[in-house]
Amino acid sequence: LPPIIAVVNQKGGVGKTTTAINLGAALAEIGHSILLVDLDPQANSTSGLGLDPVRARLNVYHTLIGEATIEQAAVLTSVPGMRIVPSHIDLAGAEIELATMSARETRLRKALASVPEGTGCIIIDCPPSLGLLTLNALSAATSMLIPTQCEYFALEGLRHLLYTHQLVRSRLNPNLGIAGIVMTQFDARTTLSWDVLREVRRSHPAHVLETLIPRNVRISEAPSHGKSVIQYDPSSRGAAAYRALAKELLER
Amino acid sequence: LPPIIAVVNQKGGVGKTTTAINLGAALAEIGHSILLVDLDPQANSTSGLGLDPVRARLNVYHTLIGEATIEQAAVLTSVPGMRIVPSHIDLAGAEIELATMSARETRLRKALASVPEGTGCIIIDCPPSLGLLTLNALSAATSMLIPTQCEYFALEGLRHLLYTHQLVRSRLNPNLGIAGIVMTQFDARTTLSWDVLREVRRSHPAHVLETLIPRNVRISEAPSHGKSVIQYDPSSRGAAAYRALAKELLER
Ligand SMILES: Nc1ncnc2c1ncn2[C@@H]1O[C@H](COP(=O)(O)OP(=O)(O)OP(=O)(O)O)[C@@H](O)[C@H]1O
Ligand SMILES: Nc1ncnc2c1ncn2[C@@H]1O[C@H](COP(=O)(O)OP(=O)(O)OP(=O)(O)O)[C@@H](O)[C@H]1O
Ligand SMILES: [Mg+2]
Ligand SMILES: [Mg+2]
Repeated sequence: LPPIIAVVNQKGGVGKTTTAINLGAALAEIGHSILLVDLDPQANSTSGLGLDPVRARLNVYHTLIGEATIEQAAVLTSVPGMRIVPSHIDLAGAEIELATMSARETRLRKALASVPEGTGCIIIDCPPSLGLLTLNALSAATSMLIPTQCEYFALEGLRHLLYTHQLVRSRLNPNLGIAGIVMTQFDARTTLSWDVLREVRRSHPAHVLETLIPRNVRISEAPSHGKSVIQYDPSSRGAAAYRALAKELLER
Repeated sequence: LPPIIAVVNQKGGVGKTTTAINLGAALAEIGHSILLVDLDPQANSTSGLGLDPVRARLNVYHTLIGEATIEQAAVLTSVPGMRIVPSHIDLAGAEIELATMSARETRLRKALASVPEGTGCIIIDCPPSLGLLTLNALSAATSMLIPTQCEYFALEGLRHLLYTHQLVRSRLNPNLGIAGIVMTQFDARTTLSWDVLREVRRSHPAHVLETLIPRNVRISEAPSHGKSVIQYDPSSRGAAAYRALAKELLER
């Protein structure tokens, strides 16, 4: 089974979708076959890669309730070597529906037990919560990648997320590791960014990754063109940072 | 009953907490008595005003399950004239618990039927989702205030949020109005900010507010000192923008 990385943080806007798309694209660029799973009802990974969530015949909801396989729901994206299982707005209702089902936390793990032949890595984009959808991702994953902004509120949530990691390991998935904490939207001109970076390096030295993702407008422009930043502006600081992140994760 | 404003957007990181705290502080500065309700399990409004979510004896969860009144749970904040009903991490579990209760969407409305004497305005900070906690806020509110970033992904979610407004009006709360859409983290140096602003003004002309909240590092520094930006740096562009927002909302 290929590695499964859950990109997770209950804090909103920290760069989960941006990291899922661009890390996936950086890994695909060096030859890995990537499957992205969009588990967020906002379907930002889906639309950020140029797909219309409304028009997808099958989506991740169908795989959670067992009406479709991952292979059937996965579609090609604008990034060579990267497929996606799209999301849909109706997934928001699934959380309340899943709450009443059996094996409600492990449905995605079951679905990912069989994936398209030759898949090298699976990346799951999670919604900004620790509800049932995210628990499904953490049950299925081999490791969690935690993007976090260099901001005070983002710092607050890290302790609780690492506590949740322990809970999931003891109850749902003893194999769940931590791929790392990646600092995103880093603005070297502000003392706040440096203060938060120093604090994260002090309190979580074993988990924080060396690669810093800078605040770079090309990163936030790319999704409106349905592309990763690697395709949209290959020579940008944003593309370089996500290539460095891919390399650092492969080496760990 | 005083006006109740739900600060809501399922997109994460758009400035819901920042707007709830600083709009509240700007209204308190001109003499209104403000009650802030922190309905987000991340408890960022609570910690951003210098309170420790873990140490609060009572919190919003107790008011939702009827074990405490709003009056009993409300505490003073560092902002003169502003009280808060604090949140707690355990609120995350409440959503699954609420799903099995009767009148699960209208528990907060019931609790807010009696508030401390002299309360001029109630502001509810919502989590980044459209689940049961947010539905409780929308059932209780007289209007919704929608902060949105000048970014592509934030633009995507607006249509769905306005559709949700129609649903809530037809099923739960016919009086729910729209206080407005406020553009936050506006960076005049990027064409993306101007493109998104033009698009929002074109597609939602009746709802988008004139006041633009600029990206201003003093705004993101203030919560680490437990203060609103109005207290932390009263002469900053961030403080001026939230005062202008308060004035514009009072005039509408
Ligand atoms: N390094 C960066 N430089 C500039 N903009 C960025 C960067 N990373 C993310 N952004 C922008 O910031 C916003 C938030 O990022 P993103 O949507 O990826 O976060 P998220 O954690 O997935 O949010 P949510 O919690 O809503 O799922 C997006 O508009 C994105 O384009
Ligand atoms: N105008 C601004 N200028 C600079 N920083 C800002 C501004 N508005 C918000 N921020 C910062 O951006 C981050 C996101 O804002 P905030 O946490 O208020 O959003 P939110 O919508 O409440 O997030 P969540 O979806 O997690 O609840 C915070 O770290 C905040 O300090
Ligand atoms: Mg996202
Ligand atoms: Mg918030």
